[in-house]
Formats: sequence, structure tokens, C-alpha cells
Amino acid sequence: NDIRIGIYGKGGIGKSVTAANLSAAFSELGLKVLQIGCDPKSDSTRNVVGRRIPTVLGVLRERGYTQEYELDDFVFKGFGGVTCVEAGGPEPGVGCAGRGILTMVETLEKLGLFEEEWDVTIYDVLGDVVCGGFAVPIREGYARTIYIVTSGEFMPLYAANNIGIGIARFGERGGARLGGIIHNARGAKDDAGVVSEFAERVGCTVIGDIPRSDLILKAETEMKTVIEAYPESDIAACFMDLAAQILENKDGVIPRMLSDEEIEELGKKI
Amino acid sequence: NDIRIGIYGKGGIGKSVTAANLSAAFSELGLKVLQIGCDPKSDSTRNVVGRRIPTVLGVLRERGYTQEYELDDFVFKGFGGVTCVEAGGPEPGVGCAGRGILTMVETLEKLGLFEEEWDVTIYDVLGDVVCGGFAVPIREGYARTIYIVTSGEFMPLYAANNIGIGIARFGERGGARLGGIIHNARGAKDDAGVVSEFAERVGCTVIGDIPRSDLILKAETEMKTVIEAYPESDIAACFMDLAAQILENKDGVIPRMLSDEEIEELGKKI
Ligand SMILES: Nc1ncnc2c1ncn2[C@@H]1O[C@H](COP(=O)(O)OP(=O)(O)O)[C@@H](O)[C@H]1O
Ligand SMILES: Nc1ncnc2c1ncn2[C@@H]1O[C@H](COP(=O)(O)OP(=O)(O)O)[C@@H](O)[C@H]1O
Ligand code: SF4
Ligand SMILES: [Mg+2]
Ligand SMILES: [Mg+2]
Repeated sequence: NDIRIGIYGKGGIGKSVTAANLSAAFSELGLKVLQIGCDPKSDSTRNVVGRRIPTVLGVLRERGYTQEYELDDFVFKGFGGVTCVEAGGPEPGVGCAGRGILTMVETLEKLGLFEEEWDVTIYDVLGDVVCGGFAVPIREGYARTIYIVTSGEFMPLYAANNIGIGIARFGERGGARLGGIIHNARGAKDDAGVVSEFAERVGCTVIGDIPRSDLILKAETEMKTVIEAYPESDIAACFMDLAAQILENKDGVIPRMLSDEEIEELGKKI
Repeated sequence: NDIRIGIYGKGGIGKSVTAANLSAAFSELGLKVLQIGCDPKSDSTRNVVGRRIPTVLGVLRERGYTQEYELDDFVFKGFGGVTCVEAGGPEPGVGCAGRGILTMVETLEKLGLFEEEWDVTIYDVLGDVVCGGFAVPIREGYARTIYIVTSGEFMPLYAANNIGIGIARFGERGGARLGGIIHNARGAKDDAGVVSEFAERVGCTVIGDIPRSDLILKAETEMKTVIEAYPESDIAACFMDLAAQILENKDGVIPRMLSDEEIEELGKKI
């Protein structure tokens, strides 16, 4: 299948919840899944593996950059056989925050991880800034299709717009395209209409609506996805649907993002 | 006086509300204030000047990097005579997101802005990543004392911890010190106790508590601070107090920040 997706969005918006549950959902559909955490917070795969795994950057820092390594040093299996990697990040203030991603793709390329026959590869990437290592999955085409997670609040939409600007910049030169918006209604003050309008104006659709769910938080305390912990629940069904939508989605676009004035106008409607 | 402070924190946490209202408060105390916006969102000074001012990077991009410029091309006066500058940022994906800050300090140094006799200089800086240009106010000592804005929620505290790690790294080699935590209770689910515990464990105090206030939002729609729009209000008094606290605060510390495990433990208490 070789479907390669990137999940981007503002910090705390729900990328890792989305990525981990999508990985679990894809594995339930019998697919071979690789999930790659690209946030220095390095907790993307925690609820798939059931614990925090060592990060690529962490292993290299601790055991040395010039050691002989194998894939097993960096790659761990979790629920449903999903294969998991975390890039990690440098100490704050030490060079580029996205450096972990650059180091990781280099390391995994050498060890042949990308040559294996993955049905789905999911990159879970910090989206507060779209530069340095964080732009790599978009720019270098590691991800073919980007899904931006947002709520109907101004700051996440502003971040979503910036991510789209990055996609529009790289998309034509072999970079990724925008597959759609994932609406994650995290809290009380959420305007779904504004999210739909945003998607429409940039030229894509809202491919999924994730409601606020206490089961997500409950499963999180058990270090599980809802697919694993509450497979019969509505929220699990929601992620299974989103997974199916993503598998069928052939519409990657080069989005036409909003100007500063336009995104502010949109923010006023909230 | 030459008090030089940096306001850092997660995107959307309330840095610009804090910085703008502090600038206005300091000017009410008769001080000569310079406010410098270091967030690519470039709206830090909007409520002081009453409109979005051109950014340094924006002016250079539009009119050319090698033109002859004067301070008036980049620097604008607002409420109470507060002098305002916005760094701006590059297009997402075009190099380092913090590049605007590097370009700005270079440009303003050449034009002698820092040689003027400021009583207070306030840097309002993006804190989602602590790297590249965003680390400059801390690392190069442009700011002497950093105040971190946070709420009692996990993501802002996680960002606060990362900012503190950056300060701890640079603080000893001529960089800035941590002056304290500013608690901005943005929303419903806010745990003030956790903010106090965080401050205590890293070795500083909560220097101010800003309650959620609709007047902040009302003043914002008029592009004003509450100091200007509602000077008799409790929230205006709150910022006047915070300004006084900051003026008296001589305790900059090199903080001892929390490890990943420790910040997660703290997060579980919320
Ligand atoms: N739909 C939702 N319902 C309830 N809680 C959610 C939802 N989406 C996210 N959360 C919670 O918000 C927090 C941040 O989510 P996370 O996926 O870690 O964000 P990110 O990876 O974007 O930084 C987590 O504690 C998560 O459980
Ligand atoms: N104490 C508060 N009460 C009400 N609204 C607030 C408060 N603090 C911040 N806000 C609102 O939150 C939004 C983000 O604040 P802002 O200062 O722009 O964040 P930052 O500069 O950290 O990105 C603004 O719309 C602001 O009016
Ligand atoms: S490129 Fe982005 S992540 Fe890297 S140093 Fe600059 S701001 Fe930080
Ligand atoms: Mg995450
Ligand atoms: Mg701001």
C-alpha cells in the first residue's frame, strides 16, 4: 500500500491521540503500520507500546553516535504489531529543536527501515513552527499526505494555516500534499462551523470529526488507545471510520492558505 | 533603570496580553518603555499602538535588505509613549522561524535603538520551541530577567519547563535568569496549586496571578490594553501590581528544572 501520512497541528491539539488511535485502527484492519513520533515531547507512541520508548536521539546521545546499531535499538513493537519509533529532541536551547527528526531519518535510512513493505507510515509532527527538522516530513516527501489536526479555536487554526503555508511551499517540488483537516473538538468553546469554513477556503475537506471523549483520557491513564481499551465504544468507531476515510482519500491538494488578515477575520467569527 | 525582561510561554498562553498591559502599566508609572515583539504572529504591540505595525523582517523583505533605513521605519509609538517594534517571521518553511529576531536585533543595534535610555525593555517571545532566534533574548542577554507565563494545564507547564531548561543552560554564561512565573488562569480547568508547586520546585515564585477577565477580550476588540480601556477595573489594577512587583524584583535565579518524569508526575496532579 505504501500510504505515508503526516499528522500536524499545534502542540496539545491531539496529534498523538489521533496518530496512536489511527495506528491501532489500521492494524485492526490487518495493515502493517509504522508510527514515527516527530515531537520532542516523544510521547506519540506511548499508548501504542504501553510505555515511553527510548528515542533515536536519546540512544545516540547515551551510547555514542559512532556505535554499530541495529533497528532493534530504535524500533519497538506495540499493540496489533504496530512498529514504533520516536525521534526525540535536543535539550532546549541546544541547536535546532527539530534536529531529532533529521538525525532519525538519517539513522533509519541507513538501517533500511523505510525499505520494508509498510502499508501505512504515520509521522506525528510538532506544528507550532514549520521549520528545520519539523518541515522534513513535508519537504522531503517522507509523508505524501498531510492531515492537520485543529479545533475551532483561533490559535490552533492559526497554526493550521502556517502548516498549510509550508505545504503549499514544498508541495509542488516533490513535497507532501494536504489531505484534509481533522477536527478535534477538544473543549467547550469549539466552533465547528469555523473549521469547515477554513477547510473549504483552503481547498480541502474536514475528513474527520473527533468529539471530546473521557474514554480517551481514561485509556491514556492505562497507556492505551481507545481501540485497545474500549474497542466497542463510539469513540473507537470514530477512529476506525477516520482510518477508512484516510485509506480511501486520493485527494491530496496544494492548498491556498489564508493571509494574516484573512485568518484574523476568521478568528473574529469564533 | 535599564530593566530588561523577557516574557516567554506557550503559544496562546497570554504573553502578548501580559506584555502589552505591562508596557502600559510601566508608562502609567512614568517610565520610558520599549516593547519588542518576538513572535512571528507579530501582534504583541497591536493593543499598545492600536493597530498592527509593520515588522522589521516585513519592511526589509518589501523594500530591500540593503536600503538606508532610519529608526522610524521600524519603531512606532503607542499608548503612553510606549515605543514598539515587531520582529516578524519568515514564511513558514523558509528557514528558521526565529530568524526575524536575529535580523531585528542586528538592524536595531546598527540604528542605535538599544543605546537609548530605556527604563524598561520588554521582549515578548514565542516559547513553544527554545531554539534559533527564540533563544537569543535569553542567550545573548538582551533580556536580563525572564518571566514565564503559564496556566495550571499540562501543555503550558511542559513548555514552561522547556523554557526554564533553556535559561538554566545559558544563565550562567551571561544569559538571562528566571525572575518568576506569571500565572494566567486562562480557562475553566486551571489548577493554581500545580503552578505554585512548579514554581517552588524550580526555585522561583509565582510573581503574579492574572484571572480570566472578559474585559481583556473586550479591550482587545478595541485594540487596547485594559490599562487604556478600563483603567479603574480590577484587572487593570492586577497588571499595575504585577508591574510594581517586577520593578522591585531583584531575584533572578538559575532554575533547577524538572526532568521528563517529574513534569509528567506533576501533570498527573492536574
Ligand atoms: N477528543 C479528545 N477528547 C478528550 N481528550 C483529548 C482529546 N484529544 C486530545 N485529548 C487530550 O489532550 C491532550 C493532548 O493530546 P495529544 O494528542 O498528546 O496532543 P499533541 O500530540 O498534539 O501535543 C492529551 O492528554 C489527550 O488525552
Ligand atoms: N486572563 C485572560 N482572560 C481572558 N482572556 C485572555 C486572558 N489571557 C489571554 N487571553 C486571551 O487569550 C488569547 C491569547 O492571548 P495572547 O496574549 O495573544 O497569547 P500569546 O501572546 O501567548 O500567544 C487572546 O485572545 C487573549 O485576549
Ligand atoms: S529552524 Fe525552527 S526548530 Fe530549528 S532552530 Fe529555527 S526555530 Fe528552532
Ligand atoms: Mg504529541
Ligand atoms: Mg503573542
